Amino acid sequence: AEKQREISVSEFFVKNRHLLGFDNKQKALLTAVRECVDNSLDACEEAGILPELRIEIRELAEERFRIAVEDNGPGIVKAQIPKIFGKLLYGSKFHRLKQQRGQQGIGVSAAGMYGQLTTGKPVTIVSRTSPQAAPHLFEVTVDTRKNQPLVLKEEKTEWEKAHGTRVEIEMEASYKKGRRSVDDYVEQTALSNPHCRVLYSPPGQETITYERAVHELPEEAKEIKPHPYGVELGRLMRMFQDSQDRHISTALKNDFSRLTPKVVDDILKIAGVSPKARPRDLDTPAIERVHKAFTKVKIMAPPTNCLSPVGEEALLKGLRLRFKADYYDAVTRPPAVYRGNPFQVEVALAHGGSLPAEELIEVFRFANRVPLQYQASACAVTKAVLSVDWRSYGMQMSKGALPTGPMVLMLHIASVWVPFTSESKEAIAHYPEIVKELRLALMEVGRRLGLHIRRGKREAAEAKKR
Amino acid sequence: AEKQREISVSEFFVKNRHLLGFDNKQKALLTAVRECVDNSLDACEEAGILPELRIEIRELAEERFRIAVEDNGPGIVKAQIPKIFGKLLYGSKFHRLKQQRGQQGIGVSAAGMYGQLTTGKPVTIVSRTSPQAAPHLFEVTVDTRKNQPLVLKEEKTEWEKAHGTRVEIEMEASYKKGRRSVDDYVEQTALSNPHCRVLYSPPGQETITYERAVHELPEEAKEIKPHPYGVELGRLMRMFQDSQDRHISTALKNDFSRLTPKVVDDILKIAGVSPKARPRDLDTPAIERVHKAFTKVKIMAPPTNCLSPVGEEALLKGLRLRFKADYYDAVTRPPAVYRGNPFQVEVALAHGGSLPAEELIEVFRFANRVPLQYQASACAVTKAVLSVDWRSYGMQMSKGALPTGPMVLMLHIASVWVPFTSESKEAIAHYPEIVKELRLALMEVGRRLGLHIRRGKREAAEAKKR
Ligand SMILES: Nc1ncnc2c1ncn2[C@@H]1O[C@H](COP(=O)(O)OP(=O)(O)OP(=O)(O)O)[C@@H](O)[C@H]1O
Ligand SMILES: Nc1ncnc2c1ncn2[C@@H]1O[C@H](COP(=O)(O)OP(=O)(O)OP(=O)(O)O)[C@@H](O)[C@H]1O
Ligand SMILES: [Mg+2]
Ligand SMILES: [Mg+2]
Repeated sequence: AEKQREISVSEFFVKNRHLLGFDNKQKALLTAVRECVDNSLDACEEAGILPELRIEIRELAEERFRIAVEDNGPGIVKAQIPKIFGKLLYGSKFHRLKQQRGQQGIGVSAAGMYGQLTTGKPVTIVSRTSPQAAPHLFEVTVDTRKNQPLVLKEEKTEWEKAHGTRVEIEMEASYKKGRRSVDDYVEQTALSNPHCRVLYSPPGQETITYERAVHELPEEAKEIKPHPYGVELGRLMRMFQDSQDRHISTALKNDFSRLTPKVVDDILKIAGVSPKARPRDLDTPAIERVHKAFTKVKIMAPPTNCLSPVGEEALLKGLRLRFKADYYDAVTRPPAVYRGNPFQVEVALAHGGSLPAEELIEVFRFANRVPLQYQASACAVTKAVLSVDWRSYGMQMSKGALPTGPMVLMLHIASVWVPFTSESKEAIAHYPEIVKELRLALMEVGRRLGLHIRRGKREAAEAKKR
Repeated sequence: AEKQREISVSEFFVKNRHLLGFDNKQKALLTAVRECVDNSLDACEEAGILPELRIEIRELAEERFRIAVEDNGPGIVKAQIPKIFGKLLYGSKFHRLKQQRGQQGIGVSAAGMYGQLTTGKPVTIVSRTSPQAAPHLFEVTVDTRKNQPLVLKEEKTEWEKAHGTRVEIEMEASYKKGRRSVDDYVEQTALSNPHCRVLYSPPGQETITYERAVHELPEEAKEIKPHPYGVELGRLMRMFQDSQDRHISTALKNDFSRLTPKVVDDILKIAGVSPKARPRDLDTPAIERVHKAFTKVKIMAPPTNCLSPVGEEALLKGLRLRFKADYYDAVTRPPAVYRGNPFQVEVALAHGGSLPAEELIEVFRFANRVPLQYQASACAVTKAVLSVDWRSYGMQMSKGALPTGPMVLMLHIASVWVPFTSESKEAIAHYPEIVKELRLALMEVGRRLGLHIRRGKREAAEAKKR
C-alpha cells in the first residue's frame, strides 16, 4: 500500500544516464557524436544516398561543447521531428529485423536529454526532405516526467542543402586526444565506411576531410522475418495470437524465414496439428508441440543477404593500412542464429612486424560496422578472446589476462539485432551461440597463426645452426 | 517518413531479456529467485517484521522449473497486485532516495515476463495484508505490446499465514550446483542477512533451514533528499520548476540534504539571487549561478543514517566463518556522494592460512547487501581491484590480471541509488567517485596487508638464519 507509482522511461534513464553511455564527460562527447553519426549513416544508406557527413565540435567554455552532425540524407518530415528527438523508445528500426547501426529508438533522444540535463539547452534540428520542401528548424526538449517532446521553437528556415538533417546539441563534455577520443572514433568510422565523405572540425582546429575511398554503397542488408531457431514459446504464442492468417501452415511460411512448404508440413505432422488450423485458435499444448517440433526438423541456415559483413578482403585491407605487421589473416564465418536473429562473426589478425612484442595484444571490436570503444571487459568479444588458449598457438598468456605479443585482433559482429550489455551499445552480451561463433573464428585464425609462428621459430633455429 | 513507432518498455525488454539478467537458463533461475527474495527482504524490513522466507524450487521436467518465494511480510493490497507483477517500471522504491535492495520497479515483473516468455504460464500470487483481510490469489501476465497487466484469474483463497506474499513462477531454467548456483546464492543471502530465517527446498532434496543468527532487524536506513554535490543543472532546473515553495531559500533547505540556513545564504549571495525569489520564476542564467555556487561553498558530507553498511565487525565475522586464513582485516569508508546520491564503500580481506596460494584471488561483491554473482569483468569493483598495484604490498600480479595469492576480498557498496551496468543489477557502473572510494578502501587494507606480508617474510628469514 506504499506509494506505488509508474516510472516514465525518460525519468528512469535520467537517473541511469550511465546505461546510455553518458557516465562521464569524455565518454559523453563520444556517445553523442556516435549516436548522431550512426543515424546519419543509417538514413543515407537506407535512402540509397552516398553519405556526406559534417561533424563539428566547438568548445564554448571549459567543459562546455556544442556538437553538430549534418548529413545529406533523406531528411525527416516535420511531423516526426518532435517525437524522434523528444521521446525515448521511438523510432523506425526496432520493429524490423534488418542489420543497421541503430535498433532501439533511444540514441539521439538520449544524447539530447543528456545535453538538456547538463546545460538546460534544447536540441536544435534543421531538416529538409527535398529541394521542393522548405527546410524546418526545431528546438526540442524531453519532458522527462512524461517521456514526451516539448517543442520550444518551430519555424521555416533557409538552408543551402537540397535534403538532409543537421542536429546540434550543447552539453557538458570533455575533449581529449588519443586513445578512445572522439578524433579516434571519427577516423575509425571514416576508415570502416569508405563510401562516406567526412568533414570533421575538432575544437579550435582546422577541418579534416576524409575523402571517399569507394563510390558505391555497400550491399544493403535485406529485412527478414525471424529464423525459427531459438524463438521462445511465449513469442510464438504472441505471433499466433496476432496472426491474421486463416491457416497455421500459411502463418508459419509467412512469419518465419527459411520455413519452406515441405519443412512446414514436417513440423505440423510431428506436432500433430492440422495445416488448416487457425493460428489464433490453437491452445497452449498445441503451440508447445509446434515449438518442440522446430527442434526436430532440419531448417536451413539464414540467407546471407540479410547480413552485411565487412568481408575478409576489406578486413585485411583495413589492417594493412593501419598496422605494419609481417603476417595478416582474416575469416568471415557463415551466418548463424541466436534467438531467431541471424548474425555473423568475422575476425582479422595482424602479427609481428613493428607491433610491440612485450605488450598485451590489442583488440578492436565492431558491431554492425560501428567501433566499440568502451566496456571491453564486459564484452563477449573479450570473453571469447580470453577463453582461447593462445599458448597452444605459440603465444605467451598469463592466467586471467589477454595474451602478450606483437598481435592485433579485429572482431566484427553483424546482426539483425545485436545484443548489447546495456542501452549504450558499448559491449556485446554473452549469448552462448555468439561466444561460440567468436571462439570458432578465433581458433581458426589462431591455428593458422600457430603454424606461422612455429614455422618462424623453425627457420630461426635452422638459420642459427648455419 | 518511414514507419516511426513507439516501442513499449515491455516489448523492448522482451527483445533484450539479457539486460534483465535472463540471458541463459542457469542465470535465469538465479535472477528470478533473487528478484523475489530481494522484494521480500525489502518489504519485511520496511514493515519492521523479522523476515521468514520460504524458497522452493521444483523441477517439473528437464529444464522446466517452478519457483516459489513466500514471505511473512506486510502483503500487497489487491488493487496493486496486477500492476506490480504485470507492468514494468512500476513500484514504490524509484522515487525515493533510500537504501534498499530494489530500486527500479522492474525486477519481479521481469521475472514473471521471462517465465511467460519461455512457458506461456502466468505468475501466481497469493497475498494477505492482515489476519482480518482475506487472502487473495491472482494469476497475472504482462501484455508485452502495451506494458499493461492482464489478470487471468482473481479470487479469494485460504491461507494459513496471517500476512505475507507468495510468488510462483514457472520458467525454463537450469539448476546447477557449485559456484554461482542458486544454492550458493541462498547460502550467501542467509549469511549476509542473519536476522532472516530461510527455509530452502532445492529440487528433489530435503529442505535446508537457515536459522536466525540475530533477533533484531538491522538499523533501517533513513530516506533522504539528494545531496547537492554532483546534481546536474537540468535536474536543478526541473526541481525549481516543480517546487511549490514561495521562496528559493526554503526550496533549497527543503529539497536538499545538508543545506543549512547559513549555507543557503552563502549560496544565494554568491549566486546573486534574492532568498525571496520564487523558484519557478528563476531564469536559466540565475539557476546556472546557483548551480555554480554549490561548488563554491563547503557542504557537509551526507548523514550516516541514510546508509546501512554491514560494518567492519560483521564483515570480519563473516569472513572468519567462511575462510580459514591467518590474517583478517576490514574497513568501512565514511559516506561519500556521486550525482547527489550518498554511498559508502566497505572492504574485507582474508589472507594466508588454507587459502590457495597459486590461484588468482577470489573477489566477492555485494551491493546493498545483495551478492553480485555475474558480470565481474564489467564491474567497477573488479576495475578498482585491478587498478591497485598489489605487488607493492608483496603479492604477485601479472599485467591485466587479478593478483595471484592466498587472498579473498569482499567488497560492499551501500547506496541510496546503486548505479548498475544494466537493469539486471549484476555489476556496478564505473562512476569516477565510486571507483575512487573503492581504490581508497582497497589501498588502506592493502597497505596493512603489505606490512603483514613483509613482517611474515622477515620472520621467516630470521627463522632460517637460526
Ligand atoms: N539523421 C537522420 N536522418 C533521417 N532519419 C533519422 C535521422 N536521425 C534519426 N532518424 C530517425 O529517427 C529514429 C530515432 O532515432 P534514434 O537514434 O533515437 O533511434 P534508433 O536509431 O532507431 O535506435 P538507437 O537507439 O539504437 O540509436 C530513427 O529510427 C530514424 O528513423
Ligand atoms: N513480497 C512483497 N511484499 C510487499 N511488497 C512487494 C513485494 N514484492 C514487490 N513488492 C512491491 O512491488 C514493487 C515492485 O517490485 P519490483 O521488484 O518490480 O520493483 P522494485 O523492487 O521496486 O525494483 P527492482 O526492479 O530494483 O527490483 C516494489 O517496489 C514493492 O513496493
Ligand atoms: Mg540511433
Ligand atoms: Mg524488486
